[in-house]
Amino acid sequence: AAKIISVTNQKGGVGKTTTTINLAAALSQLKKKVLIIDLDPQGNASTGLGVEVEDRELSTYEFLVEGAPLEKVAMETEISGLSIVPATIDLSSADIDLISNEKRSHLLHEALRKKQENKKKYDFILIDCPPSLNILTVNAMVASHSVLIPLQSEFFALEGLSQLLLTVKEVRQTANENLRVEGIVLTMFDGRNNLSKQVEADARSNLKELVFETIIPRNVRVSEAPSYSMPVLTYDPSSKGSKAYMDLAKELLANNS
Amino acid sequence: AAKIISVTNQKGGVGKTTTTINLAAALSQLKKKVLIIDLDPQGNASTGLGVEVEDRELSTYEFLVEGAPLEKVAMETEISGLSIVPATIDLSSADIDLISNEKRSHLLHEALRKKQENKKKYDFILIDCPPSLNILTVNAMVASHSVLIPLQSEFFALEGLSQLLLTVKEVRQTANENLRVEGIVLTMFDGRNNLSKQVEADARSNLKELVFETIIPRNVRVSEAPSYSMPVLTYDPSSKGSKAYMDLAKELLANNS
Ligand SMILES: Nc1ncnc2c1ncn2[C@@H]1O[C@H](COP(=O)(O)OP(=O)(O)OP(=O)(O)O)[C@@H](O)[C@H]1O
Ligand SMILES: Nc1ncnc2c1ncn2[C@@H]1O[C@H](COP(=O)(O)OP(=O)(O)OP(=O)(O)O)[C@@H](O)[C@H]1O
Ligand SMILES: [Mg+2]
Ligand SMILES: [Mg+2]
Repeated sequence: AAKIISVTNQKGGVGKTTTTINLAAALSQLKKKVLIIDLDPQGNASTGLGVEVEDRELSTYEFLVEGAPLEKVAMETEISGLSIVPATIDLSSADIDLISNEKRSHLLHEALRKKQENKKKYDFILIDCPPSLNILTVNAMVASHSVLIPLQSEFFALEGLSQLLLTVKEVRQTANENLRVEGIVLTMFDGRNNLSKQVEADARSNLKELVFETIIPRNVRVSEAPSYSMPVLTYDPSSKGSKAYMDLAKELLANNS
Repeated sequence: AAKIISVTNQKGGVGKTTTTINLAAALSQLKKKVLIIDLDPQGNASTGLGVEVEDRELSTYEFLVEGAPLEKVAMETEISGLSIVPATIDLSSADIDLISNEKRSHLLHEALRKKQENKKKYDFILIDCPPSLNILTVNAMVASHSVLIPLQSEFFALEGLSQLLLTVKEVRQTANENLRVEGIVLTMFDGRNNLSKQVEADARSNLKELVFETIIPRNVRVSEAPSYSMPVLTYDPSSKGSKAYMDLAKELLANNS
């Protein structure tokens, strides 16, 4: 059955969406069946894979809040082997809509368990989380086997990491005892810049084997790709960004074999 | 009395905190009295100005939710003329804590109006918002005269702008008829990169005079400064980043004279 991974960090702009899209694309090139669940009301993962807003009649909101079945909300993308449940702005009212629902933290977990054969269709389900530790991110953590944490190689990004690891621990103790950290991946790394090297040194000495060997470099082709509605692996397969995300996919598979 | 400006954009990592800290520092160098209200549970603006977590006994949470007076929660910083109301993680439960409070969107507005003489002490109050359109950001907009929107020169950042302008309009129609857009400032701009130039061209043709003339360049000294707990204007006054934020402060003053 599918391995479910939340891509999460409450710090904004650290590369959550970029990592979700490109790791998923790399895994599908390695012949894995992948589903992305876009859990961010901004819908960047949906846009980055070419799903126009007008084509998102059924979305994560209907899946999470209204109980629409997975086979109805999941859409194929231009990338073979990669599907997505797109997001709309409707998700931003989930906090308010779900406040009186006792099981509000478990809705995604329940929705994914409804029909076992759905999960069998995929090898990996990656959940792109919004930049906050709100009810949507908690839903993702409760539904997941693990969390994959993009860590931007900058000062403010390191500051929020301990709070995030604390939240993971709390969710493990209260709602999902299997939840563990899949790994922390350094993103937008610039080897010429002392700050990047300092963040790497700090992360590896404090977090040791939690940090992936693979580092994602800052690479302009990565930030250009979404404007062409494609992963960087399609936009520019020979770029440093593509190679790094392929390395990350291989490392993830090796860690899970 | 003080002009109150929310620095806001629900897209993460676009330079909200960096703009709040450095614009405030530049305004205080121009002999303006400035107060920053850190409304982000991450507390990056507080950290970036050297307020240690253990020194935040009274914070924005007490000011907003428990009615603590402004003169008790505002702290001086190392920068003369610049004070801050620091943030703690307690703010992240504001969504839940305030759900049953009828006036939950107006708490910051009420808190700032309590003692008129408090607002007289400052020329500008800048509010650093979290990366979401939640109750904290709505509180900021209801309490403000205007919103200042950092726009990262990247594809995903442009996507969220129309939703943000829509929210500003909604707040103006339902809760704060004076709310207007102070301006949109391009951040992390890299002149060698087509994407940056494309975003600038799009922004200026669609949003015309809403876009500040001043552009903030991507400048490594800007991202190094917070690790020394100081604004870039103190860390490296001759850097491109410092000059740009000083230009922004002067343009803001010119627009308001
Ligand atoms: N390796 C990279 N090299 C260059 N640019 C990158 C890289 N990774 C991400 N970016 C760019 O940085 C910006 C932030 O990345 P992204 O939107 O993926 O972060 P996020 O964590 O999902 O943001 P949010 O918190 O808003 O959800 C985007 O414009 C993206 O294109
Ligand atoms: N002009 C710039 N040049 C280089 N780096 C910058 C610049 N502006 C901001 N940064 C860096 O980019 C990162 C994101 O900026 P910042 O944290 O201010 O964004 P934010 O919008 O406040 O993020 P969040 O959504 O998490 O609140 C930080 O590490 C910051 O140091
Ligand atoms: Mg994202
Ligand atoms: Mg910030």
